[in-house]
Amino acid sequence: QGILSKNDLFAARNRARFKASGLLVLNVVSSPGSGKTAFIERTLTDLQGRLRGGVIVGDLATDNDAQRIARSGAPAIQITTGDMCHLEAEMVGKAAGQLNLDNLDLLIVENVGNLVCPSGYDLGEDLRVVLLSVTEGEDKPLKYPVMFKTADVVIVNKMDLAEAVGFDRTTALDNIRRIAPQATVFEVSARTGLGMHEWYAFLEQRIGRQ
Amino acid sequence: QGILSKNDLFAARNRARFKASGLLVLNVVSSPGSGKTAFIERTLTDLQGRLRGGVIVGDLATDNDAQRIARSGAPAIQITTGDMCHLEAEMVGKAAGQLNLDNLDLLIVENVGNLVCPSGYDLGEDLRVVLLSVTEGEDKPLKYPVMFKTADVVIVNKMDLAEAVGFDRTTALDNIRRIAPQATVFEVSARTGLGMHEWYAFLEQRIGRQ
Ligand SMILES: Nc1nc2c(ncn2[C@@H]2O[C@H](COP(=O)(O)OP(=O)(O)OP(=O)(O)O)[C@@H](O)[C@H]2O)c(=O)[nH]1
Ligand SMILES: Nc1nc2c(ncn2[C@@H]2O[C@H](COP(=O)(O)OP(=O)(O)OP(=O)(O)O)[C@@H](O)[C@H]2O)c(=O)[nH]1
Ligand SMILES: [Mg+2]
Ligand SMILES: [Mg+2]
Ligand SMILES: [Zn+2]
Ligand SMILES: [Zn+2]
Repeated sequence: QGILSKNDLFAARNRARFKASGLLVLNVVSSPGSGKTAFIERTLTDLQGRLRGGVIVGDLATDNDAQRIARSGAPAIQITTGDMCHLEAEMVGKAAGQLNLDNLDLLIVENVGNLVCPSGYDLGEDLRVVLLSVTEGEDKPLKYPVMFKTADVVIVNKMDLAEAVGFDRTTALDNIRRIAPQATVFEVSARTGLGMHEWYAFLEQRIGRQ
Repeated sequence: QGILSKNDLFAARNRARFKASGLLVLNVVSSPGSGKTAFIERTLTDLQGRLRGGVIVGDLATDNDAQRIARSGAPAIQITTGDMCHLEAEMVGKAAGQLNLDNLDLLIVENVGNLVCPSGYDLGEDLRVVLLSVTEGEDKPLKYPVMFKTADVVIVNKMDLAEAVGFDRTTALDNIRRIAPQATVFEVSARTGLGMHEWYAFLEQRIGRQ
């Protein structure tokens, strides 16, 4: 157990570099289509002028997400992983080299859409943010516990659809608390902006503490 | 390249056994929460009396899905994978031993919710059925091509929500056709039953040909 894995060594190197730049770093994970990109784009658009953000996005194919995020004005680096189902610290370290970290307050890494494999790879982040969409059902924290157990923040997204899908909020929050009692939970809609202000206050408070 | 992987050897063994029992076997894959269980439960409930179905379900944790599927009257075996992100042929072969295959026409395997890793593991199935929910966005075939390229059938599920989410059907179908021109596509709602009859006709025709 004593020997750090290769990934842990790169993660420690990333973390030291990010700290030296005074950055707050997020690793955003979820199932495909939960709204990671929409959530990041909305956050950086709304906080433009209040903080300087940069993004690293991992996908098997296309640079669709980097292009969407770039609309917010923030620099976005796309990592294309081919058939790899998760990002690793070495890839993120390399991509970070393309950003001017000293000019940023916040670095957001959007991971590959996968609720299992990314949980085992530390990228050097300060906070692991797990998104759950109301359209996926209330049982996901129970069925995919490995990821939720490593969450610092859980974002319940697409709350604008909660009524349309018959989302059982009480059961969902109970399930999140049972598996991830350590996590801070936000209920939002990346599309309408509902609940995003509480998330911004939390974020700015954390950046202030860096 | 000549040496079959361990998984391929078990898959070949499964396939021989399934053929000997005259079964049609499906491997149902998707992101977490796309509606695999709802789709399987609805299929077996509606086709009760017309065909004899059995199910093997893979999940990291809980037997929620096997219990839901058992409501249809079909036997359902739960495989709990712990932290493994996909099913493998050996696990499926073992689980199949708990079913009376000679008394079945249809065996459905519900894979772990993951749009990447399961694509590399043949389970011995006849058809790979990939579900895509309208709530996930139109770009998933482009962003997660590896899975769609191996699809025999693509099910666009939750069509009852298409209007509520602003689903762009033309773009989604274009993207599916571009990546998976080989696949037969069905647009359904596992919740309301919309479009399921075309799927049942396809299924019964395939079973008749086994
Ligand atoms: N109604 C509603 N739709 C949303 C919301 N957030 C995202 N969406 C939609 O959900 C779909 C998927 O959103 P994305 O932002 O692409 O999701 P993602 O998690 O980044 O997806 P991948 O990176 O491909 O895994 C798109 O059609 C978005 O418009 C929301 O808060 N409400
Ligand atoms: N509106 C609507 N909701 C659906 C439909 N199919 C499934 N759902 C809902 O979507 C959520 C997820 O469905 P599941 O059947 O658990 O999805 P799954 O793919 O089996 O999920 P995992 O096995 O956990 O990966 C649940 O809340 C279902 O009720 C549908 O056709 N329409
Ligand atoms: Mg995205
Ligand atoms: Mg299921
Ligand atoms: Zn993986
Ligand atoms: Zn995997």
